[in-house]
Amino acid sequence: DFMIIKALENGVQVIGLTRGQATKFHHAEKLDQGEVLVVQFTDHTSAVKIKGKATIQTSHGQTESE
Amino acid sequence: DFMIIKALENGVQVIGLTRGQATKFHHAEKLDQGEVLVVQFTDHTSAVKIKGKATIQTSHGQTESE
Amino acid sequence: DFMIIKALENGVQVIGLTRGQATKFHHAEKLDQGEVLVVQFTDHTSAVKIKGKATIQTSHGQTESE
Amino acid sequence: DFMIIKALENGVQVIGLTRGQATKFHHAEKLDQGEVLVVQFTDHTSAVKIKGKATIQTSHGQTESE
Amino acid sequence: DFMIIKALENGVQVIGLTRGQATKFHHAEKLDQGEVLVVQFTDHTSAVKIKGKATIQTSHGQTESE
Amino acid sequence: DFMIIKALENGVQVIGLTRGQATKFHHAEKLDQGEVLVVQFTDHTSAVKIKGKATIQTSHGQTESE
Amino acid sequence: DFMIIKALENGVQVIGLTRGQATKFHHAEKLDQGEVLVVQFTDHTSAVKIKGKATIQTSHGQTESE
Amino acid sequence: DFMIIKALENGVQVIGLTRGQATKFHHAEKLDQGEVLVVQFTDHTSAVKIKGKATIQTSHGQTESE
Amino acid sequence: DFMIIKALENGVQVIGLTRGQATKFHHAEKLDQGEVLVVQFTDHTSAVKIKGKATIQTSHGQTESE
Amino acid sequence: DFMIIKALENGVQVIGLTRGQATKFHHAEKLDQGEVLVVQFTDHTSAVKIKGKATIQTSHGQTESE
Amino acid sequence: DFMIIKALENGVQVIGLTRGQATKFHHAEKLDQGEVLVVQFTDHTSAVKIKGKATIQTSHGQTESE
Ligand SMILES: N[C@@H](Cc1c[nH]c2ccccc12)C(=O)O
Ligand SMILES: N[C@@H](Cc1c[nH]c2ccccc12)C(=O)O
Ligand SMILES: N[C@@H](Cc1c[nH]c2ccccc12)C(=O)O
Ligand SMILES: N[C@@H](Cc1c[nH]c2ccccc12)C(=O)O
Ligand SMILES: N[C@@H](Cc1c[nH]c2ccccc12)C(=O)O
Ligand SMILES: N[C@@H](Cc1c[nH]c2ccccc12)C(=O)O
Ligand SMILES: N[C@@H](Cc1c[nH]c2ccccc12)C(=O)O
Ligand SMILES: N[C@@H](Cc1c[nH]c2ccccc12)C(=O)O
Ligand SMILES: N[C@@H](Cc1c[nH]c2ccccc12)C(=O)O
Ligand SMILES: N[C@@H](Cc1c[nH]c2ccccc12)C(=O)O
Ligand SMILES: N[C@@H](Cc1c[nH]c2ccccc12)C(=O)O
Repeated sequence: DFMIIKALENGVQVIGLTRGQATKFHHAEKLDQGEVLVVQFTDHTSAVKIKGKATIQTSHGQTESE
Repeated sequence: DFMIIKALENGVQVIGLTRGQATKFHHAEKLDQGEVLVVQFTDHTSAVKIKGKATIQTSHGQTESE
Repeated sequence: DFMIIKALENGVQVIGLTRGQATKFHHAEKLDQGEVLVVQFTDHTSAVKIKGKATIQTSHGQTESE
Repeated sequence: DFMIIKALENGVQVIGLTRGQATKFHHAEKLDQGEVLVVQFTDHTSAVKIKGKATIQTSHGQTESE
Repeated sequence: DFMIIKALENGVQVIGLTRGQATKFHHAEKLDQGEVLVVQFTDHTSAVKIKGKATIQTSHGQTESE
Repeated sequence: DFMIIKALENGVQVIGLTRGQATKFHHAEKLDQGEVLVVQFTDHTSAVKIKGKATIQTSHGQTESE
Repeated sequence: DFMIIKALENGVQVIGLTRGQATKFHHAEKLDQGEVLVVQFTDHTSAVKIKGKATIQTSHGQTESE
Repeated sequence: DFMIIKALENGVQVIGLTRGQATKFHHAEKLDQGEVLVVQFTDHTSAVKIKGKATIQTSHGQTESE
Repeated sequence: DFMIIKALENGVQVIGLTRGQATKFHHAEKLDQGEVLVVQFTDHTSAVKIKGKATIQTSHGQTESE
Repeated sequence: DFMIIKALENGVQVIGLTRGQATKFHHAEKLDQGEVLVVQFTDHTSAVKIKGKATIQTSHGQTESE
Repeated sequence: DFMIIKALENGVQVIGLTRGQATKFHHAEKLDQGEVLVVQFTDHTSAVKIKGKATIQTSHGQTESE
């Protein structure tokens, strides 16, 4: 499973949350407007948080964060 | 399996419930309006509770919590 | 396999029944109106009972409990 | 594989039959009108009998018991 | 693989035939009108015979026995 | 893989042919008009012959023997 | 993978060819008009030849031999 | 994966090419007009050549050799 | 995965390129007009080149080489 | 899983981010206008960032970076 | 996963990039106009670059490089 995040403004953050008993932020990738980041769920990432204005495409459809 | 939760108001909570014999809250991720959280079912999470106003997208369709 | 339960009134109960030779209630999660609970079948849960007014979404379609 | 049973009257019974050489009743879950029970086939249950008025949803479609 | 059998009259029989070199009847479940039986193919059952008036639903479609 | 055979007349035969180097008849199940037999391919059965008037449903569609 | 062969005339032959380095006929099943034979590919059969007038149904569609 | 070859004239050849480092003809099955041959890819056959006028059906669609 | 190549002129070549660190031609099968070749990807072939006028059918659709 | 990136201007960058606890850039492939790069997720790459004007095609649909 | 590349001009290059920690060019296959190359992702190739005018078909759709 993966998702496609396109930043619609500067300063969008795509944050990876740790897999396992604890749930912490392990990485925050910053995107400028128009940049695209495609990320998977992995051994280290079982949740992803998106802050800022972006479109998010997954196998379940499309969503827009604000 | 994963789900996409978009907060429609501040203070939305996405709560992970433990897998196994006991069912307890192990993590509550708070979302501000417009923020999006994409979460999987995992070795530690076999149920997810959503409190507050949000849209929830899964492979079975879309739902809105209030 | 998982299901999405949205409470349409307060006091909805989502009850997990034990997997194995015996069939007993091992957990009852109470939902207030508008709250959503997404639960999987697991090593410990092979049947789920829903009491109270709620919508239930699975891969086979949608149902409403009363 | 799982099925969704919604009781349309009180006293509906969802009966699990044993897997293996012998075929016996190992559990009968009683449902009141409006209650919903979602059950899987399991290591212990390879057949399910439904008595009383209910809707039954599976991956093959919907049926009504009377 | 499983099938859903709904009895349209009393005295319907759902008969399990043994898997293996020999093919014998190992169980006959009797259904009254309106009762529903959902059965799987299993380690012990590789053929199922239905006598009496019933609807039979499988992944290949619907059939009516008489 | 399985098939659903509904007898349209008395005396329909559903014959299992042996899997392996030799191809012989190992079982012939006789059906009366209206009776339904649902059979799988198995460790012992890799071919099935139908004699007499019947409908045969598989994942590839429906056929009628005469 | 399996195929459904319905004889449209007497004397139809369904011939199994051996799997392996050599390709020989290991079995020829004769069908009378109207008879149906459902056969799998197996450890011993990796090719099937049909002589005479018949319909052949597979997952890729329907064909008629003459 | 398998393919269905129906000869539209006499003398059609269905040729199996060897799997492995070398690519040679290991078998040529001759078909008369109207005969049908259904063949799999196997441990010994990783390419198939068809000479003469025939229809060829695979999971990717239908083709006609000349 | 396999592909179906039908030569539209004489002298069409279907060339197998080696799997592994080196990429070399290991076999070139020549086709006359109308002949059809069905080839798989294999342990020895991870790329295929087609020279000359032919139609090529794969699970992704149809293409014509010139 | 893989994605197809087509550069719509010179200087487009397709950046691989490391799989594992740390998230760093391990490779940046530069594309000139019109060039196409098809990349997989791998043991070493669990996230991909695209800078500059390009179209991105995945199994979830098409996106344009700017 | 594989892709079909058809050269629309002479001198098209299909370049394989190495799988693993390093990302280097390991092979460049040159195509003349009209030639078709079908290539897989492999143990040695986890990214493919196409230079020059060509059509590229994958399971995600069709693209044209320039
Ligand atoms: N550490 C958690 C992260 C997580 C995944 N899904 C969740 C749902 C809700 C809350 C936390 C989570 C886990 O791996 O299970
Ligand atoms: N601890 C429980 C959590 C759970 C999953 N599905 C449920 C359904 C109902 C009640 C609890 C649950 C388990 O892993 O099985
Ligand atoms: N303990 C039972 C629970 C169950 C699952 N499916 C059922 C159907 C009917 C009755 C009980 C059940 C089991 O694991 O098998
Ligand atoms: N004990 C039987 C139960 C059963 C499953 N499918 C059936 C069909 C018919 C009769 C009985 C059954 C078994 O596991 O095989
Ligand atoms: N004992 C047989 C039962 C059977 C399955 N499929 C059949 C088809 C025809 C006749 C008998 C059968 C077997 O396991 O193989
Ligand atoms: N004994 C044969 C039966 C068979 C299967 N498919 C066939 C096709 C043709 C003739 C015989 C067969 C086998 O297992 O292979
Ligand atoms: N003995 C051959 C039979 C065969 C399968 N597919 C073929 C295609 C062409 C010719 C022969 C065959 C094999 O197992 O491979
Ligand atoms: N011996 C070759 C046969 C082959 C399969 N696919 C091909 C494509 C082109 C040329 C030859 C082939 C192999 O197993 O790989
Ligand atoms: N030897 C190469 C062949 C190859 C496959 N896909 C490619 C793409 C581009 C260039 C070469 C290739 C390999 O197995 O990986
Ligand atoms: N190193 C991270 C990269 C990553 C994957 N998905 C992510 C989502 C958000 C942030 C980082 C990531 C990992 O393998 O898990
Ligand atoms: N060597 C890299 C090649 C690669 C695959 N996907 C990528 C995406 C971006 C950059 C490089 C790559 C790897 O196997 O992972």
